[in-house]
Amino acid sequence: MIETTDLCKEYRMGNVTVEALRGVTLSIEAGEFVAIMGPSGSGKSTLMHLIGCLDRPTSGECTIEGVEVSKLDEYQLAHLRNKRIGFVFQSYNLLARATALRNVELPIMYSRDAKDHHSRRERARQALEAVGLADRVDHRPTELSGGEQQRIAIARALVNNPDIILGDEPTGNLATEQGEEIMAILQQLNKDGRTVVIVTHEADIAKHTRRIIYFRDGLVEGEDILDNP
Amino acid sequence: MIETTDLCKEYRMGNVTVEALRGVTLSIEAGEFVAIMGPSGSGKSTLMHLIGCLDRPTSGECTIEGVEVSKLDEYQLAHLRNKRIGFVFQSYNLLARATALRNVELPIMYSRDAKDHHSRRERARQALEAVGLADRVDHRPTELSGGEQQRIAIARALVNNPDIILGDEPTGNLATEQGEEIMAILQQLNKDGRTVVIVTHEADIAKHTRRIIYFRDGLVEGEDILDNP
Ligand SMILES: Nc1ncnc2c1ncn2[C@@H]1O[C@H](COP(=O)(O)OP(=O)(O)OP(=O)(O)O)[C@@H](O)[C@H]1O
Ligand SMILES: Nc1ncnc2c1ncn2[C@@H]1O[C@H](COP(=O)(O)OP(=O)(O)OP(=O)(O)O)[C@@H](O)[C@H]1O
Ligand SMILES: [Mg+2]
Ligand SMILES: [Mg+2]
Repeated sequence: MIETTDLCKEYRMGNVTVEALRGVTLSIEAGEFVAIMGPSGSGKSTLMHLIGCLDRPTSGECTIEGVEVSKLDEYQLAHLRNKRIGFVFQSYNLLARATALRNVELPIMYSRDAKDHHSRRERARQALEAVGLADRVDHRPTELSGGEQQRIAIARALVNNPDIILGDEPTGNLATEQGEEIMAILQQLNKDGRTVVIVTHEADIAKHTRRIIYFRDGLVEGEDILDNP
Repeated sequence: MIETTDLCKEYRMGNVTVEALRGVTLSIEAGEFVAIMGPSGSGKSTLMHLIGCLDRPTSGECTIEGVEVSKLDEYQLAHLRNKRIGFVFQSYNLLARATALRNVELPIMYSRDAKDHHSRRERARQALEAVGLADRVDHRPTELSGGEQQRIAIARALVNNPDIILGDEPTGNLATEQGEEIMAILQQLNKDGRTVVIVTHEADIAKHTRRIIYFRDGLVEGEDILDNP
C-alpha cells in the first residue's frame, strides 16, 4: 500500500543543506494502523508529505497503492491525493477567510463527479457533526479555539472517504477525552478497511495503533508491534 | 499577582453570541507554578489572552501585579505586556518572513532602553540556544518543523526576562524528551521567582506544576494541589 525505498529529502537554503530524510525504507500494508514517533525535527512531517504526494523526494522511491509517485505528473498526483488520501496537517492549513463548513466542503469541490456536488453541503455537515462541531459551522478559523481548528482539519481529511488517512499530530491540541474520541473515529475507519498513519508524540495516543515506527535524525530507528485488535 | 473576579468574555458574530468565559474568579500568587486543563473550547486561551493583557473582558475584573487592567490605556497595556509578561501562543504567531533570530529579537526591539538594543542579537542567540535551536537561527518559520516553530515561540517569550510567563500549550508539538527539557527550563525560571502559568492537555506535563485548575464550559470546575517542591 505505502512503500518507500531509501527515501531521501534535502532542503537547500543558500549554502546550507538540511538532510531531513537520510534513506528511509519502510512498508505499510493496506489496512494497517501505524503511529510514527520521534523527536522534533527528526523528519516525520517530511515523510508524511512525501507519502501524501504533497512533495517529491530528492532521491529514493515512494510507491502508493502500487504506483511509483515520481512517475506521475502534477495532474495525476492531484487526483491521487484528492481521491485516495486524507491529510491532517500539523498546522491545519485552513482557509482563514472561509467558514468551517466551506473548509470541509473544499475537497469535494475538487471532485469531477457531479453527484458529489449535490450532496456536498450535507456531507460536510455530517463530517463536522462527527467531530463535535455542529454548532460551529459558520465560524471562521480565527473565531475558533485551537482544538476546534484541529477538528475541522480532521473533518476535512475524512469527508471524501479516503482509503489512506495521514494525520500529522491529529490530537495535538485536544484534551484527553476529545483525543480519545478522535482515536475512536480513526479506529472505526481502520476497522472498515482504511489504512491509517498518524504522527504523534503522545504514547497514550500511539497505544491505540498496532505498530509504532520510531524516527531519529532522518532515519528509522526501530519499531514496536502492539498487541491490539 | 494575577487576580480575576467574575470575569466574562463574549464573542459576538452577527446574531450569535458565544459565551467563552462565564464568570471566572481565580487568584494566582507571585511565584506560583500553575497548569490550566480542560476540554477544547472550554475558554482556556480566552482566559490567557485576558490575563496576558492581549484582550479586554466583556465584564468582571482582571488585576495584574496590583493594576486593574481595564483602567490602562493601550500604551500602558503594551508596556506591561512587553516588560512583565512573556506569552507563548497556541499557534505561535511568528512573523512568516523573518528568520528565527529576528523573531526572537522582536520583543527587545520594542524596548525603550538603549542598552537593550546593544545586547539584542546576543540575547536572542542565547535564548535560541537554550531551546536547542542554535543551528536554525537563519531559518524562516516555513523552513522549520512544527516543534521547532514552537520552540522559537518559547524563546521569544523568555528573551525579555519577564516576571510572568504564560504558555498556551507550550509543549503541544514536542516529543516527550524535548517537552521535558522545556518544562525543566520553566521550572528553573519558576525557582528564580517567576510566575508560570501553562495551558496543557497532557497530564504528564501538568504534573511538573504545583497546582492544576480545571476548566469546563467557560467556568472553573475545580483544582488540585500537587505535592511538588
Ligand atoms: N474570535 C472568536 N469569535 C467567536 N468565537 C470564538 C472566538 N474565539 C474563540 N471563540 C469560541 O470561544 C470558545 C472558547 O475558545 P478558547 O479558544 O478559549 O478555547 P480553549 O479552551 O483554548 O480551547 P482549545 O483547547 O481547543 O485551544 C470556543 O468555543 C470558540 O469557538
Ligand atoms: N522548507 C524547509 N527548508 C529547510 N529546512 C526544513 C524545511 N522544512 C523542514 N526543514 C528541516 O527539516 C528537519 C525535519 O523537519 P520535519 O518537519 O520533517 O520534522 P518533524 O519530525 O515533523 O518535527 P516536529 O515533531 O517538530 O514536527 C527539521 O530540522 C527542519 O528544520
Ligand atoms: Mg512535524
Ligand atoms: Mg486554546
